[in-house]
Amino acid sequence: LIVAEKLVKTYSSGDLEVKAIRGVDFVIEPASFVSFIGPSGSGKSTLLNMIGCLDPPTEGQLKVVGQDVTGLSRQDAARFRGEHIGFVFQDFNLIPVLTVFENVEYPLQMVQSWPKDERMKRVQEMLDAVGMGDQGHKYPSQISGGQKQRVAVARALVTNAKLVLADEPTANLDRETATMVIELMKKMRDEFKTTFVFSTHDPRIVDNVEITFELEDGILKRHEMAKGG
Amino acid sequence: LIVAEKLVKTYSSGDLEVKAIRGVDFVIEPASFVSFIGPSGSGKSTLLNMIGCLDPPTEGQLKVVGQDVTGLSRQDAARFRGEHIGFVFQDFNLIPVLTVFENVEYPLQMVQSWPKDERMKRVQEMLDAVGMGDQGHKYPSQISGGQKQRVAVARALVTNAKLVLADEPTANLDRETATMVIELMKKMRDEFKTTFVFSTHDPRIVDNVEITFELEDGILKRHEMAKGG
Ligand SMILES: Nc1ncnc2c1ncn2[C@@H]1O[C@H](COP(=O)(O)OP(=O)(O)OP(=O)(O)O)[C@@H](O)[C@H]1O
Ligand SMILES: Nc1ncnc2c1ncn2[C@@H]1O[C@H](COP(=O)(O)OP(=O)(O)OP(=O)(O)O)[C@@H](O)[C@H]1O
Ligand SMILES: [Mg+2]
Ligand SMILES: [Mg+2]
Repeated sequence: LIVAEKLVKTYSSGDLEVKAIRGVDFVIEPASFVSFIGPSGSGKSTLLNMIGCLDPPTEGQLKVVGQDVTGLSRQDAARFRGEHIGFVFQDFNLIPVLTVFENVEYPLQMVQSWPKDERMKRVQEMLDAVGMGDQGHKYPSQISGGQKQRVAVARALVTNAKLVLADEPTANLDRETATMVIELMKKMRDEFKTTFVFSTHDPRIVDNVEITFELEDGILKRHEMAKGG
Repeated sequence: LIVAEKLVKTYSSGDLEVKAIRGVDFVIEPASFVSFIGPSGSGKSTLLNMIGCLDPPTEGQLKVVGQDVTGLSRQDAARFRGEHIGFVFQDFNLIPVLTVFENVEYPLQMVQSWPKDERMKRVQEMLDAVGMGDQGHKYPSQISGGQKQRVAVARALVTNAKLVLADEPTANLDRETATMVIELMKKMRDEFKTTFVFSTHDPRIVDNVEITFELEDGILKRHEMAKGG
């Protein structure tokens, strides 16, 4: 589903030049449940942003869901993302002027075009699934950190995208709520063959994935097949 | 150092009324290393915000560092915070238009009034201590999630405040960096008798504190003295 060859990402602004990803190769099969792991600053979010077509590679080749995304224009990248990818951002990225319900509804209404009654049903279903079913009327500023994180998760899963990229989706969650979120994602992978790619430090996620790709200073150290993966 | 009696916090806006903290009592001694724990949405951040004089209680009494803070005006609360409290926010709350260095320098320059050469030395020392010593020139938008978190920690510790409140300070950190941050805080408690009050789900912090206060639905379930405190 995802093929990366010699991927490089360099951030430049003024005299600042940071080689965040310095030559990375990997293949991720459909319906995988995998994670990038590594120290803070090692390049996990940068890599996820490239796979999710949010940020173009500086060098190298990247195929996602069969499509070469390396040279996509901003507009084509946005359309591609809307059709194929669900993304949980490390800082949640909720829209402050929309309610929790409207935030989760957004991809169904403004990006895809689901009819209203189907949207209402689907949004409520996802909010219930992350334990936020009675909070739909609130605004992001009126909910806790872990509640924001769960709304971000619900939004990433709502379109039933083929590929879900989740950047630290359980960082702000207690054990029970984290388990609820991980179980929900496993269920979607089993039922719909959704591919899940995580970036995380959370051992609770690492214990549940089949493969971990270890990043350090922008390069992949090794691939580890989890036992019983 | 901290005495809370029958503390209540109710958020009201329009017809929305949320009893986030519903009657909480506790005492925290000076130089303690303690944590509030509990499920997402249980009221941890709300409680920390009251102790940190960021948000007034709706009912009850609260004494911090010997001062009754229950009825403080916004201005007096701000001055009191600046003199006595360091706060690590769950969402970091860095100032986007200031560099990393300037963000950490802010409490020393704009809140307290340290002379320039002492500020420069102290800021660099704190950045080095959280592993961000070479990142001072960057802006918050140019660093990773865990790097932002560490800058927020450095800023909370820079004034050598008597009381440090840290809301999920390790949520975005890998094991080594989290250990670095926890060790730094323990060292400050041993050396300067700083009181540390955490709100967290992270077992790495819970393993290191002497007392955990467990919150659920806005009330305290129990106090647990950790073995070997
Ligand atoms: N401004 C607000 N208006 C209304 N309700 C609020 C507001 N802020 C928080 N709440 C609610 O108060 C409750 C406690 O929130 P709080 O942020 O203290 O939880 P928390 O324990 O820190 O959770 P987490 O672990 O997810 O960070 C939650 O149910 C939340 O939705
Ligand atoms: N816009 C930018 N400009 C310059 N450097 C950047 C930018 N964004 C990220 N970086 C740098 O690139 C490196 C990788 O960042 P990235 O966010 O991918 O790390 P990460 O592995 O996700 O870290 P964390 O676990 O802390 O979230 C870091 O050293 C960071 O400072
Ligand atoms: Mg990151
Ligand atoms: Mg919180």
